[in-house]
Amino acid sequence: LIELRDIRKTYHLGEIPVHALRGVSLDIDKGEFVAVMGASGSGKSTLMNILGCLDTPSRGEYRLGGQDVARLSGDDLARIRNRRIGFVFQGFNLLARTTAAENVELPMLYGGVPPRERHRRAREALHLVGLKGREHHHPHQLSGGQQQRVAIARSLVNGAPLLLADEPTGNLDSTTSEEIMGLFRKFNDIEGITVILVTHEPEMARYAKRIITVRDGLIVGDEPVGKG
Amino acid sequence: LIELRDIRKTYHLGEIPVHALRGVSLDIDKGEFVAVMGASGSGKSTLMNILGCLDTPSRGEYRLGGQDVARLSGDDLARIRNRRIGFVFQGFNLLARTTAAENVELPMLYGGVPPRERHRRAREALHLVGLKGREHHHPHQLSGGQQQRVAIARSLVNGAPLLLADEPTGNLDSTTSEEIMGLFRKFNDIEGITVILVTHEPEMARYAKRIITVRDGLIVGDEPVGKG
Ligand SMILES: Nc1ncnc2c1ncn2[C@@H]1O[C@H](COP(=O)(O)OP(=O)(O)OP(=O)(O)O)[C@@H](O)[C@H]1O
Ligand SMILES: Nc1ncnc2c1ncn2[C@@H]1O[C@H](COP(=O)(O)OP(=O)(O)OP(=O)(O)O)[C@@H](O)[C@H]1O
Ligand SMILES: [Mg+2]
Ligand SMILES: [Mg+2]
Repeated sequence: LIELRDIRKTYHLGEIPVHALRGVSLDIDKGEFVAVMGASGSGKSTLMNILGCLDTPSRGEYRLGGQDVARLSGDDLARIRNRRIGFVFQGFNLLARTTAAENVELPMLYGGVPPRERHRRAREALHLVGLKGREHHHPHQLSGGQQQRVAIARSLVNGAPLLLADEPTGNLDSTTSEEIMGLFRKFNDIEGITVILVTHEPEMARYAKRIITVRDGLIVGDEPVGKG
Repeated sequence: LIELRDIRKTYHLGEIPVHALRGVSLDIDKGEFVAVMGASGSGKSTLMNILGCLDTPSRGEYRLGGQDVARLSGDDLARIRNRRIGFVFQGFNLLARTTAAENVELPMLYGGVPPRERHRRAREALHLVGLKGREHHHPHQLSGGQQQRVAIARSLVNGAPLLLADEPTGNLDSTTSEEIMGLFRKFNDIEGITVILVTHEPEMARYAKRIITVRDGLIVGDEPVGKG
């Protein structure tokens, strides 16, 4: 599904370039469940943004489902994202002035899903993540972990075959975190969704089937998750 | 230092009240290091906001340093906060249009610290949290964990005797988390700062000396941290 060849990403901030990715090559097959770990600032979100077509690399090749996406335009990238990729952002990225349910409906608005089906799927997704009864509340009326769960619900509704989740459990207690990870594992095992997850919690990474370790913009580890 | 008696906080959202705090009573002495744990939505941030004079309770009594603060005005609460309390918010609350250094300087602006001293302390605090070289970067140019560390640096600069940190390590890798917790422990042991920390990570809670557990708006556990 995913083929990266020597992906580099450099941010130019005044006089000093920041080399966020220094030559990443990576293959991820359809149906895999991969956890990405590494220190703060090591390049995980940068990698996720490129994988998710939210950004393009400075150099290198990226094929998604056989299609070369590294050099696509904004409109083409948006089209791919809307149909094929679900996101949980590190900062949640909820719209402050819209309700939980409306936030969850958003990807479906772009996908042309009819209102009644949109409402139904949004409600179901919010129930799945433990937020039944809170559909009409705005983000500021929800706790940090509740906002995170709205973001998770939103990632699930467009039925995308690829799910990217950047620190989805950072603000969640252990029990809720394990429920969420169980959900991701279920979507992977049963529906064959490819899941790529950033986490710095080893207990959460163990739900995945493969762990990739990033350090200073490079992949330094890539191993299957053992049974011990 | 802190005396809470039967603190209640109810949010009125349309027809349904949400009882975030249902009668919390708590004493915290000067120089303690307390971790607050509990499930998502259990009332931790609500409790922190009241402790930090960012909000007032619906009912109950709160004495901070012997002074009744439960019913103070916005200006009086702001005065207390600016001089006596450092914060790390769950969502970081950085100003997007200002640099890391300017964000860290903010509490000192309100405290009337002269520019040269402000710059010096901000720079030192950013170095302490591992962000040397990134002083002039804006929040969107920093990773999630780097933004969290700017928030932590900001909490340290006004020399407040009380530090409230709501999930300060949620976006940090283990090594960086332990460095930050070590900093908090050092400020507590050496400078006698009272630290109250929300975390859902047991490994982080062990840096504290007392653990309070919140469930459904009530305190259900209050124990010293053991040596095992
Ligand atoms: N401003 C608000 N308006 C309305 N309801 C709120 C508000 N803030 C919090 N709540 C609700 O009060 C309850 C407690 O929220 P609080 O933020 O204290 O939980 P928390 O323990 O910090 O959770 P988390 O671990 O998810 O951050 C939740 O049900 C939440 O939705
Ligand atoms: N938009 C940007 N502009 C400039 N620099 C950036 C930008 N985004 C990230 N960086 C820098 O690139 C490096 C990698 O950032 P990235 O967000 O990928 O790290 P990360 O591994 O996700 O870290 P964290 O665990 O803290 O979230 C960091 O030094 C960061 O400051
Ligand atoms: Mg990140
Ligand atoms: Mg909270």
